[in-house]
Amino acid sequence: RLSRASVGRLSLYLRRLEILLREGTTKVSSGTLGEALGVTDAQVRKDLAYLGHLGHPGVGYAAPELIDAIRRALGVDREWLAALAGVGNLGRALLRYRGFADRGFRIVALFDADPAKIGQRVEGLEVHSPDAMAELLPALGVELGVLTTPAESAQAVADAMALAGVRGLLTFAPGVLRRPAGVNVVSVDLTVQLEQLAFLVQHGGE
Amino acid sequence: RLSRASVGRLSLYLRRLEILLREGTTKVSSGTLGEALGVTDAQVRKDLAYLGHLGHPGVGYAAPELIDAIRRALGVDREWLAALAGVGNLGRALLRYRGFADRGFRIVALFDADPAKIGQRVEGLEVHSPDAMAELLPALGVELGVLTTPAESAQAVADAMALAGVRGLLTFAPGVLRRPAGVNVVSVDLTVQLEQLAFLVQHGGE
Ligand SMILES: NC(=O)c1ccc[n+]([C@@H]2O[C@H](COP(=O)([O-])OP(=O)(O)OC[C@H]3O[C@@H](n4cnc5c(N)ncnc54)[C@H](O)[C@@H]3O)[C@@H](O)[C@H]2O)c1
Ligand SMILES: NC(=O)c1ccc[n+]([C@@H]2O[C@H](COP(=O)([O-])OP(=O)(O)OC[C@H]3O[C@@H](n4cnc5c(N)ncnc54)[C@H](O)[C@@H]3O)[C@@H](O)[C@H]2O)c1
Repeated sequence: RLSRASVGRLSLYLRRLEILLREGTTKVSSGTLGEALGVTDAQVRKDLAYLGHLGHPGVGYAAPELIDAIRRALGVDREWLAALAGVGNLGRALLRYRGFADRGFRIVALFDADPAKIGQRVEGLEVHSPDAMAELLPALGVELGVLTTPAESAQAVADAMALAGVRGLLTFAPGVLRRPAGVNVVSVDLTVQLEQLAFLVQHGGE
Repeated sequence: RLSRASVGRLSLYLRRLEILLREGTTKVSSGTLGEALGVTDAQVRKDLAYLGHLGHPGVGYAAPELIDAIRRALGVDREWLAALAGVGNLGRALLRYRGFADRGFRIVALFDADPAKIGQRVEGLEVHSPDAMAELLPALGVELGVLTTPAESAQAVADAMALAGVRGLLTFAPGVLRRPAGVNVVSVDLTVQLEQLAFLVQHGGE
């Protein structure tokens, strides 16, 4: 089983490999991949061992093959349909971001509790009342939910999405979310990235 | 020297410790900290060894002491002043987010290239033209920059902030940013978190 930390690294190896391949590099060593992320090559080899026997001792990994294996492991070799609840500033910024669709994540349903927003169209999608989740999400085959509501409504929205069949939630709302049974939750706190930056600046950087 | 991955873990240990302390736990083992993040206790001990001799073999770490040491190492025991460029959807969501100020990160200057936005006030701050950076940032003592501009203007804005004395940049703009000399860059791609979620859902979760 891979830990969350290893999964996060797989995503970063994937981006590194895609840049290297674009630059014409087809063979890559665990050292090259590790250097970019600040991990030892032993850690890289351990992470990649999860994908099966891809590397050749002394020669390294074939970049195209490794890219395909990581995409399969991460499940980004297919499309994921998502619903977004809380069509405010952050919700709108996520809706406009092309990076999600490029990796196969499509937001196909919008929900908001503000009567003034219900019925409007944002980035081509109609905003529905949260009451419509139970009917709409199974009909569309939505598996993921993105929560950009205020903290106080996040739990109720998470539970409603879980009841409607959603199997994974990405939440931006601060505070601890009780994980609905059978649903995976990843929470984002952008302060973590600011702390990383503060550390680098404080210690004179890389 | 700590790798980016270890620094990211320090932030997550910090949040875990703060929750445990609020619940009344004062002694914590490396196993307890590691479990929450999916890392081995050997990795936790290695990360924390950077902070000095805090743990007592067999007894664990004193939570309050460890919290202080992590805050000092991350540089969040002090205030950081930041400037934000690109006051659009994402910029506004970041401005309203209380999580930053709670950790000592204060956004004190706003910049946007849209003439219709320059001179307006957003969340109590006046929006300036990017031309005003060279004068304003040193005068305010701003050390960090947050980039929420479109991808095509990110490099120019990063270089202008670097010239004005900024020492660290948090960028959301897609694409690779050339690191201005002497400046640290952390880039955020929220697709990485969605991939983490897809992995958990695909493999039946935790
Ligand atoms: N984790 C981070 O790093 C980070 C960064 C920025 C913002 N945030 C968080 O993201 C959330 C959104 O921020 P924002 O600036 O976009 O806020 P916003 O006020 O602009 O948007 C919130 C939206 O949620 C809607 N809403 C309220 N209750 C709802 C419910 N029960 N069901 C569906 N929709 C509901 C509101 O009508 C509004 O449209 C906040 O919780 C904020 O704290 C987190
Ligand atoms: N990394 C991620 O996960 C992620 C997620 C969402 C959005 N984004 C990115 O964040 C950025 C902002 O997204 P948004 O939805 O808020 O866009 P937006 O269009 O709402 O906001 C962009 C703002 O930047 C301003 N701007 C343009 N050129 C500028 C310049 N030279 N100097 C200063 N300001 C300038 C515009 O006037 C506008 O106000 C985009 O690059 C987007 O791709 C990244």
